[in-house]
Amino acid sequence: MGEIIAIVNQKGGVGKTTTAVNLAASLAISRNRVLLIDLDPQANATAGFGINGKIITHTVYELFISDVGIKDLVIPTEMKTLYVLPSNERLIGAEVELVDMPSREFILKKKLEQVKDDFDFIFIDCPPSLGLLTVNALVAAKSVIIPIQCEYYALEGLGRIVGIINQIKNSFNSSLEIAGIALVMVDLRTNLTREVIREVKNYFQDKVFKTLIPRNIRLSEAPSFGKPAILYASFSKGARSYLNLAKEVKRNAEKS
Amino acid sequence: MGEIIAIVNQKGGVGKTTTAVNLAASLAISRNRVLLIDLDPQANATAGFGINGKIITHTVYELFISDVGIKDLVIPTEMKTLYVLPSNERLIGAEVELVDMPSREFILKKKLEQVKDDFDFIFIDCPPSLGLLTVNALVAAKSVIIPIQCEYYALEGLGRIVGIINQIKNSFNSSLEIAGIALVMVDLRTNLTREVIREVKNYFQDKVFKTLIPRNIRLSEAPSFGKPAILYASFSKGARSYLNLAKEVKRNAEKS
Ligand SMILES: Nc1ncnc2c1ncn2[C@@H]1O[C@H](COP(=O)(O)OP(=O)(O)OP(=O)(O)O)[C@@H](O)[C@H]1O
Ligand SMILES: Nc1ncnc2c1ncn2[C@@H]1O[C@H](COP(=O)(O)OP(=O)(O)OP(=O)(O)O)[C@@H](O)[C@H]1O
Ligand SMILES: [Mg+2]
Ligand SMILES: [Mg+2]
Repeated sequence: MGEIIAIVNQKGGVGKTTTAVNLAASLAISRNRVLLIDLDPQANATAGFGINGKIITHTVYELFISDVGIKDLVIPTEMKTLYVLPSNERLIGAEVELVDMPSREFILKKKLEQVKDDFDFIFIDCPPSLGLLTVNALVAAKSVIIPIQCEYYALEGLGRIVGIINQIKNSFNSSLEIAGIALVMVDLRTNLTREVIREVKNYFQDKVFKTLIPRNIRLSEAPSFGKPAILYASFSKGARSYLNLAKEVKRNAEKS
Repeated sequence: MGEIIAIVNQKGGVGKTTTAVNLAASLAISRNRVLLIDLDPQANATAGFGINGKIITHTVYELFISDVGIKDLVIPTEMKTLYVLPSNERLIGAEVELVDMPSREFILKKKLEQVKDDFDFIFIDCPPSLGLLTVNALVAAKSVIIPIQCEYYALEGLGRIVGIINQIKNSFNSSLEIAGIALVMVDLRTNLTREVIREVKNYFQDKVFKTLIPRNIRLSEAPSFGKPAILYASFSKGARSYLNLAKEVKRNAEKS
């Protein structure tokens, strides 16, 4: 299968990492073979699995700047079929160092060739920018999930992310599709949430996942215990909503 | 006075814009002369005052790449003593274009010389990164406010922002100080919030502002009406907390 999915949105703090970590874990719990790649120098997805990025010598940074293969970099997690390609601060240098590299947009795509068939799903958690790291993710990916926080400012940048995806589709990766829009931190009691949902459904039509991810304290507590929500608080609304989203993602992937 | 304050945190979505917009408005309401500079290509601070960045020809981008002065770029707002230096998507190009410019770190500082005495407070809203735009803000500023969301991931990157501030202080701007740490989106009912507040106070000691900014729906609704909270919902907890924070910022500025 080797479904490669990038989690992208240049707006900061909108739930990219929370979505990447919990989708990966929700698919792994039902024995799908999953790889989570942390492409953010903040290394939140790495920390979300309790891995201390600061003490690791081989991270995704080394993947970009040396000949080391992915197989030598992935780290097992407490979930049997889930592996993480960790990140740390050194990745900050990559945005600048990639600029002068030949086929700089294709580095991640080429390296992923080696492991594509070893995993059913490969998720790439992206930083809050549309620089060369995110471009590498969009070139390597088959599809994109865009988490959208139900807030006014979160609506402002949607045109840009769609623009970039179309640019990449027309230049480097003709098979790139939008897998779906994930509405997150949903609080149906507020007008703002309902208004944002209406606007997003207007704009993206049937691309919007049916599963809504509620604002749920367990989702923000879980990373402080180094666990995805399904392990930290498996009966919580947050954990269950990501299980439902994972089912939807898997069902859509099998159809395409 | 001309107190130049940068609002900085590379972690995304932690309340930088909300803090910049509402501090600026809270000081302007009591007749302080205030300039808000939007240094983020997402242009959320611009949208927060109902200004449509897409239709403006002269923005902060032109400030960096041409000889135009700040006086020709500032836009009045519905608040008599508050002006905005707007942004839009064109600013995305600046991060790359600045790389080869002479004294690229000092461009904003030099341009601000012209207007420093026309304002009591100048706030600079920064993007979620520590690139050349944020460096320009840190070189131009006298002090920095770091908003910290009461979440686990928000703690991860604190070492980095403090590191950058010290680097700038030692190289380009010896008078740069931390004006304070603003704890935002506080919900005292949760363990996570109380834990984060404890850790932040441990790390930053008396640099933490006494005013806590609660999570308050009016703060996230206000930008959809193009107004700061003090004009949209003046009696809300959110608006009042920023009034208190503004008082604290002003008091500290007069002492130093
Ligand atoms: N559904 C939710 N309910 C409650 N809290 C959430 C939810 N989703 C995310 N959070 C919290 O909101 C904050 C932002 O989420 P997250 O870090 O996943 O966003 P991000 O888009 O990855 O941020 P960045 O742009 O910095 O990479 C985190 O502290 C996270 O724990
Ligand atoms: N105290 C608060 N209560 C409720 N919502 C808030 C509060 N502060 C900010 N928000 C909302 O949280 C979201 C993130 O805040 P904001 O956009 O100000 O963060 P930022 O750090 O400027 O983000 P970016 O990194 O993208 O620039 C916004 O939708 C905002 O309306
Ligand atoms: Mg993230
Ligand atoms: Mg902002």
